[in-house]
Amino acid sequence: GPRILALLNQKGGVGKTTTTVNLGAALVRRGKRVLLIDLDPQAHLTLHVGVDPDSVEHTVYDLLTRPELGAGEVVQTISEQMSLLPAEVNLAGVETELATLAAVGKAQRILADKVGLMLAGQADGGAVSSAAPDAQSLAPHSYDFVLIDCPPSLGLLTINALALANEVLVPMQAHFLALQGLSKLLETVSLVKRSVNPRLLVTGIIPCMFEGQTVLAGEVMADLKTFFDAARSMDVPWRNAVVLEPAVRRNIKLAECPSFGKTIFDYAPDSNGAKDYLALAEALLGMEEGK
Amino acid sequence: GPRILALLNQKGGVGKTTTTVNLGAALVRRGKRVLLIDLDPQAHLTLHVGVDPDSVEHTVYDLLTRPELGAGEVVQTISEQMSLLPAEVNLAGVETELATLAAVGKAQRILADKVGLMLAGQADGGAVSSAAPDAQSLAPHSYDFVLIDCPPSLGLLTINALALANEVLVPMQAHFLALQGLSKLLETVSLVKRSVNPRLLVTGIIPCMFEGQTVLAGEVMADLKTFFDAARSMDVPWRNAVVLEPAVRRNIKLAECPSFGKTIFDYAPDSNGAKDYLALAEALLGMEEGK
Ligand SMILES: Nc1ncnc2c1ncn2[C@@H]1O[C@H](COP(=O)(O)OP(=O)(O)OP(=O)(O)O)[C@@H](O)[C@H]1O
Ligand SMILES: Nc1ncnc2c1ncn2[C@@H]1O[C@H](COP(=O)(O)OP(=O)(O)OP(=O)(O)O)[C@@H](O)[C@H]1O
Ligand SMILES: [Mg+2]
Ligand SMILES: [Mg+2]
Repeated sequence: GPRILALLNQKGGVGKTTTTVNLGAALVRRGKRVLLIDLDPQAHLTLHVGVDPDSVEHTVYDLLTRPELGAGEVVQTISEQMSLLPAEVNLAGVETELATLAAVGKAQRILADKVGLMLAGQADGGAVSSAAPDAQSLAPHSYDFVLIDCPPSLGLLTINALALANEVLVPMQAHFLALQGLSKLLETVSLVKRSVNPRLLVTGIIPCMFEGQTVLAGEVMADLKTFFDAARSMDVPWRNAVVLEPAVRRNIKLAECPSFGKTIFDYAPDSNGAKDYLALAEALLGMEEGK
Repeated sequence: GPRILALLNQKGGVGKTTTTVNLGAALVRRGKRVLLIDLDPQAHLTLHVGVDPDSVEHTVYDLLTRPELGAGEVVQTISEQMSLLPAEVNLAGVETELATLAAVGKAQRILADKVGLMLAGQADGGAVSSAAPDAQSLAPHSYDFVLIDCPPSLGLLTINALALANEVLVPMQAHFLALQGLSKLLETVSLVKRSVNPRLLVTGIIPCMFEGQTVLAGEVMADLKTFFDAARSMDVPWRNAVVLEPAVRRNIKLAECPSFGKTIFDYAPDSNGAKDYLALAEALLGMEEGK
């Protein structure tokens, strides 16, 4: 089956969305079929790939709150190799809406069950698609990669992502305050692994918006390396996690392309942003899942 | 009474905490007495000023969940001119904990009532302070400024901040995705003004991590200016809002000082970060509240 990666970090503005879009686009350039899932009420991933969250018929919000709706009815075709499950603003209320189900432990696997069904080859996701009808033929749901963009929180939406994923990637800024949240993040991964998804592993950290020439970045990277080296002998979901290379350098092109609804490869294919995400995709392809 | 400003933006990582700390410290350098309130479960403001959120006796979490506890018992003295109401990780659960009170509309003014009581001269905040006992003599609760650091969300904690504040400042990155969230933010301010706090006004936007030489920054700033010029004739809480100057430039020193528990003025007083926040404080002092 496909590699399913959750892009996780409860700290805001660290590059989760930018990485989901551009790592996904880089994998497409390497010939892979990629499904992107937007779980953020801000719908920035959706906007970033040129889709208007207010004008799509079904979104992840509908998928989570309407039992009869299947993932196949929500899929939007972005290109021949890239599909999207879009988000919308109403996702902000979904934790409240699902509070009762959550209280009895029945709200954490909704995404995993429905997307799992679609991936397992149920081409209609449980019902005939009324989204882009040609999505069914263009996007046969045999994805090589599924990338899930998480909101900046460790709540129900992120838990749903972790229930579906088999790997976790952590985009991170090499700043002091970013290190503070890492243990809580890993604690959450452990909790979900024990109680919901035994397959879950942390594949690695992706340093984003990296300012390599600063002392601070060097210190944070050294701290991270020490932390993960120490984990090699422990029975923890991050025992084989690495700090991926290369770090994604700060590059204004990456901040500009969302306003055109484009990935960096369509907007500025010769930029450092494009180079770094392509190299990251290579690094990821070189790593066998769970090794 | 003091000017009470909420630092608001549901987008993560835009500089709310960095601005709360360093604008507060700049105001102290201009002779003002400043109270900082940390409303973020990440407790980054608390860490930033050198306080360990796990080792303080009472935090904002206790203030919100224990009816008998007064604000005076939670105040921590940072310096002669600066005090703090610290946060802690447990704040993450406070929306759930207060869900019933919230459902009957009784959870939005908890902070406003208790801090309001303290500011109104109740030196013991309703009970004898057991926090830093000398806080009572050092920090007579006659603050000139109260700055409230909000989490990256528009939930109950942020609503509590808006119920207490009389002014709103919006730290923002001059990036495309940042503009997307602005209307939702202003919508929330309007809602709170109508239903909870009629005094609420948006004083301005603070451009943070500013990359002035980029086309993108110039375009976003132009968009903001157009937006606020158009508001001048409307009956909206941001009708007199401005884009504050100077923008705070990207400066690695600002990212380094949290790791030392220091403000930029103690860590790197000659840096651009210090200059920009001092100039911002001047600009803020020059603006009469609500004008
Ligand atoms: N390498 C980079 N260089 C320059 N700008 C970047 C880079 N990566 C991301 N950005 C910009 O920084 C901002 C934050 O990035 P992004 O939205 O991807 O973070 P996020 O973690 O998804 O945020 P959130 O927590 O709000 O979902 C965006 O405006 C984005 O365009
Ligand atoms: N002008 C600046 N130059 C360089 N780094 C900065 C600047 N302002 C803030 N930072 C760094 O950027 C990161 C995000 O800033 P900060 O934590 O203040 O944002 P925030 O809006 O409070 O985030 P959150 O939404 O998580 O509360 C931090 O690591 C901080 O140290
Ligand atoms: Mg995002
Ligand atoms: Mg903050």
